[in-house]
Amino acid sequence: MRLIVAVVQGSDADGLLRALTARGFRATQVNSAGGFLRESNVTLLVGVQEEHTAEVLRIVKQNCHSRTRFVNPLMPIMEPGEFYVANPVEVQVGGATVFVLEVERYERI
Amino acid sequence: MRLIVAVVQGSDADGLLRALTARGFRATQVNSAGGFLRESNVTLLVGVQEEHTAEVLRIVKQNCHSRTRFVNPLMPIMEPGEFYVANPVEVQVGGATVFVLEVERYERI
Amino acid sequence: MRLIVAVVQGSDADGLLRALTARGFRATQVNSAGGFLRESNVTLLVGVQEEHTAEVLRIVKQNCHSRTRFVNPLMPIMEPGEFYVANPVEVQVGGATVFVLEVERYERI
Ligand SMILES: Nc1ncnc2c1ncn2[C@@H]1O[C@@H]2COP(=O)(O)O[C@H]3[C@@H](O)[C@H](n4cnc5c(N)ncnc54)O[C@@H]3COP(=O)(O)O[C@H]2[C@H]1O
Ligand SMILES: Nc1ncnc2c1ncn2[C@@H]1O[C@@H]2COP(=O)(O)O[C@H]3[C@@H](O)[C@H](n4cnc5c(N)ncnc54)O[C@@H]3COP(=O)(O)O[C@H]2[C@H]1O
Ligand SMILES: Nc1ncnc2c1ncn2[C@@H]1O[C@@H]2COP(=O)(O)O[C@H]3[C@@H](O)[C@H](n4cnc5c(N)ncnc54)O[C@@H]3COP(=O)(O)O[C@H]2[C@H]1O
Repeated sequence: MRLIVAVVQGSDADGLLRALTARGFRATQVNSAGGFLRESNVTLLVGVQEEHTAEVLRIVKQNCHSRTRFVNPLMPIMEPGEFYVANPVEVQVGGATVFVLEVERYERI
Repeated sequence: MRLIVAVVQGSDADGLLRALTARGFRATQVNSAGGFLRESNVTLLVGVQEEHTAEVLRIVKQNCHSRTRFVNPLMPIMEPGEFYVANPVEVQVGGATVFVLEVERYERI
Repeated sequence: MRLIVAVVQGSDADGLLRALTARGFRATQVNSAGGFLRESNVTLLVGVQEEHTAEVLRIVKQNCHSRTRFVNPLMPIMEPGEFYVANPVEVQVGGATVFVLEVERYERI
């Protein structure tokens, strides 16, 4: 048994869940937020038999797309009288960040 | 040290937390939702010494009950003029889905 | 690769995230709640190369502080006519509770 922890963008979460459950996989959705951009995203927990890990990763790849975000960098702390013109910065947010964890014991109660 | 990740139904979460903390166990509650029914549920994180894993699982079994949910299946995409009468479908939602993970290092700061 | 799961107090989360991202670490924030005090806190997921685990723990130590909370104990179930005067109880809430998990496979999609 493996526990797949996948951080995905909110706009991909619904399609990904449909694709996973349509193939009989089970998943739990947790609302989360990025540590850098502080924008809301989704962390999925997907417990699967080890031999299905590769298929789940393939489904994640097919349903999660990387996007470019233009963000205003955090205002630095200014000296009095200093001007600061924020140029939006381009940040590439990937489709998914995935951690596969080994499960020592799995129970359905 | 083990990290127990338990997905339980919202209506069992409060009783389960009381039972765990009454016996001195520590736990953290995360609001989550099922990938299939999209209904809110609760994911508990319970870090325990390895020799207490079985006792925590026993407490989960005693406090989490499986229930039958009647849900309307998702409307299929219809051709014009076609009628669709949704018969509610019976879905059995288990008491808890539990993953026990090995912890390489544990710190209380 | 390691997945660091750190439960921290809400008031430390912002400073900790700034310190982590300023040093190039990546993190995801999940809103959570303590099982005992039922107060909201924050669970951070930080995936790092193994050789950076100690540095991340150092940053957590520098940014998370233990605090004393005065809480009213849960009202015990009373017999009719019995008086109950709740003396607030002092509870020490630590800076952070941290679990380091081994990651079998890591993917950025
Ligand atoms: N310290 C830093 N310095 C410079 N640039 C930084 C940075 N942290 C993040 N970024 C950039 O900003 C994007 C959004 O990061 P955020 O933390 O909001 O949202 C992240 C975070 O919620 C999660 N994530 C990514 N790597 C993670 C890791 N190692 N551990 C935990 N969560 C991670 O996935 C989301 C998307 O990440 P992705 O890497 O595709 O895209 C990241 C990355 O391109
Ligand atoms: N391997 C796993 N990994 C991660 N989370 C897991 C999991 N197995 C169960 N869960 C979590 O536990 C909840 C209850 O699952 P249970 O299997 O008892 O009860 C399930 C099951 O009887 C059924 N079900 C779930 N996925 C299905 C699927 N792909 N096809 C058919 N039936 C499904 O619907 C009930 C509710 O499912 P829902 O997804 O809304 O809610 C799930 C999900 O949040
Ligand atoms: N092994 C573990 N597994 C999962 N999550 C863990 C954990 N240990 C700590 N946590 C998380 O960290 C928060 C702070 O825990 P700490 O031990 O510093 O501070 C704790 C501790 O001093 C005390 N406490 C917790 N559980 C207790 C219990 N069963 N009996 C007596 N005191 C308890 O109350 C404070 C607040 O606890 P609360 O549950 O509200 O909030 C906890 C919980 O969300």
